[in-house]
Amino acid sequence: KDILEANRRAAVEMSERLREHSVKSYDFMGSIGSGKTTIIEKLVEMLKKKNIKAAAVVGDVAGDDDYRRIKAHGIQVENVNTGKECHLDCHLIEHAIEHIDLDEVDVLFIENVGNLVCPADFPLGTEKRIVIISTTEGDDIIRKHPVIFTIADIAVLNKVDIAEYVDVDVNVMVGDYRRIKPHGKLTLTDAKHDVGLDELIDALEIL
Amino acid sequence: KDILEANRRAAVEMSERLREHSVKSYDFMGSIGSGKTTIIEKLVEMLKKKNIKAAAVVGDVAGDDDYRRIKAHGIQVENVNTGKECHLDCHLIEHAIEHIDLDEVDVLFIENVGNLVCPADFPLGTEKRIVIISTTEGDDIIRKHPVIFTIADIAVLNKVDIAEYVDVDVNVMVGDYRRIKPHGKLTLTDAKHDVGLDELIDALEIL
Ligand SMILES: Nc1nc2c(ncn2[C@@H]2O[C@H](COP(=O)(O)OP(=O)(O)OP(=O)(O)O)[C@@H](O)[C@H]2O)c(=O)[nH]1
Ligand SMILES: Nc1nc2c(ncn2[C@@H]2O[C@H](COP(=O)(O)OP(=O)(O)OP(=O)(O)O)[C@@H](O)[C@H]2O)c(=O)[nH]1
Ligand SMILES: [Mg+2]
Ligand SMILES: [Mg+2]
Ligand SMILES: [Zn+2]
Ligand SMILES: [Zn+2]
Repeated sequence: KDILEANRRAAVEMSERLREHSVKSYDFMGSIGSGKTTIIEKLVEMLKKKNIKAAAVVGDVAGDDDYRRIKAHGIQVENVNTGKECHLDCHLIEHAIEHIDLDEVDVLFIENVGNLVCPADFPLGTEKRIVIISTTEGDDIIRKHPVIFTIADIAVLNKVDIAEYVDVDVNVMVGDYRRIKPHGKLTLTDAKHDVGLDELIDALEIL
Repeated sequence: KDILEANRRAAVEMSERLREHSVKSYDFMGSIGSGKTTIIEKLVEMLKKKNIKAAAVVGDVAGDDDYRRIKAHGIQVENVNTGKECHLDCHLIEHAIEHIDLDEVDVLFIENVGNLVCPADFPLGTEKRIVIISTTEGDDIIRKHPVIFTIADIAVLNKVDIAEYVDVDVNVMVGDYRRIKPHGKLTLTDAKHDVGLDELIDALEIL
């Protein structure tokens, strides 16, 4: 309980700090392999075309795979390895952004550790919280994880291009989401083929 | 630390209890939506044909979707909702098997909560621990989660039928697994189309 309270206080401070630098920030939570890095890579390139400077903090249990993929886009990025922890917390973000020049940044993307349970309890002080899932995980995944879909401002259902190969009915998932969060925003994407990403940028209210 | 020690002791007792009843037991860990329930459903039917009686304990954060899918196969099954916890522990299993008649059971399948981090720290007293992932999560997923692939006796890479649709090279994943666990058993499956399941039954040493 004390851990959650301390994290909440840190998140309030983080949000003020990011506002002082006029940085819009987004926490991308989601299941393992749902397409978080792919979506961030695509958004970074779309924003470059509009002269908007992005930076990223990438959380993973181990390794720097996601870090290297995002670094290749020529933006500031920090890698955070969480080891035994299955979520990022605000304290880790505080350390990560010490190495980022916030005056050179308009938008900060944080990629959380793949997990649909614990990240819900650890706000990071970002402007919006997003949860990204994909069709390939089965069409019951939304109703099985009500908490994270309730606390997230935006939900993204990715890989709609291959739903038929896993016998998934996208409408079932949309219905489950509506029941859990009637006024929430659910965006359907196929990040591989650049489908739905304009809607996502709109929903994020970056521009 | 005390939690892990208490769980370890409970696991030793559980393993003795299952042995007393000559029940072979398996802990199916894995990522969300990797195909854990699908694989258990298929194995249950394969064992029925050989007159081997299976039972199951199914762990999910919320809901009874998986429970209903397995119950439909006419076997004893117990549902465990973990709420805020992202893994099963042995204490939960002790309660669940109170409702199962172990004298009527040859094989016990436990489906863990979808997560590649915490379940590694909580052995359940089963004969073998299995980790199930799928191609659709990306080909970096094994090297990103070295601990669970080290502690699991068997790894299953499922959904090999659709690897090409997510630009995944199965050989990369096999190579990563070999580096982490040179003498481990990795089985490639397409559970939807009954591919690789005989090899899995062999690897589990059920018969
Ligand atoms: N067909 C298809 N494949 C996709 C799509 N989005 C991502 N992929 C593939 O899905 C796999 C996982 O994508 P990532 O972007 O690495 O997913 P992630 O959520 O960042 O994964 P982790 O950080 O490991 O949890 C990769 O093989 C991608 O090529 C999509 O919309 N359609
Ligand atoms: N194409 C294909 N689809 C599969 C395969 N195995 C499972 N699926 C599909 O993948 C989705 C998820 O399967 P489940 O068996 O529910 O996965 P799970 O690991 O039990 O999921 P959770 O319990 O929610 O973590 C479903 O839509 C299945 O139809 C496979 O080998 N190939
Ligand atoms: Mg990623
Ligand atoms: Mg399941
Ligand atoms: Zn957790
Ligand atoms: Zn965890």
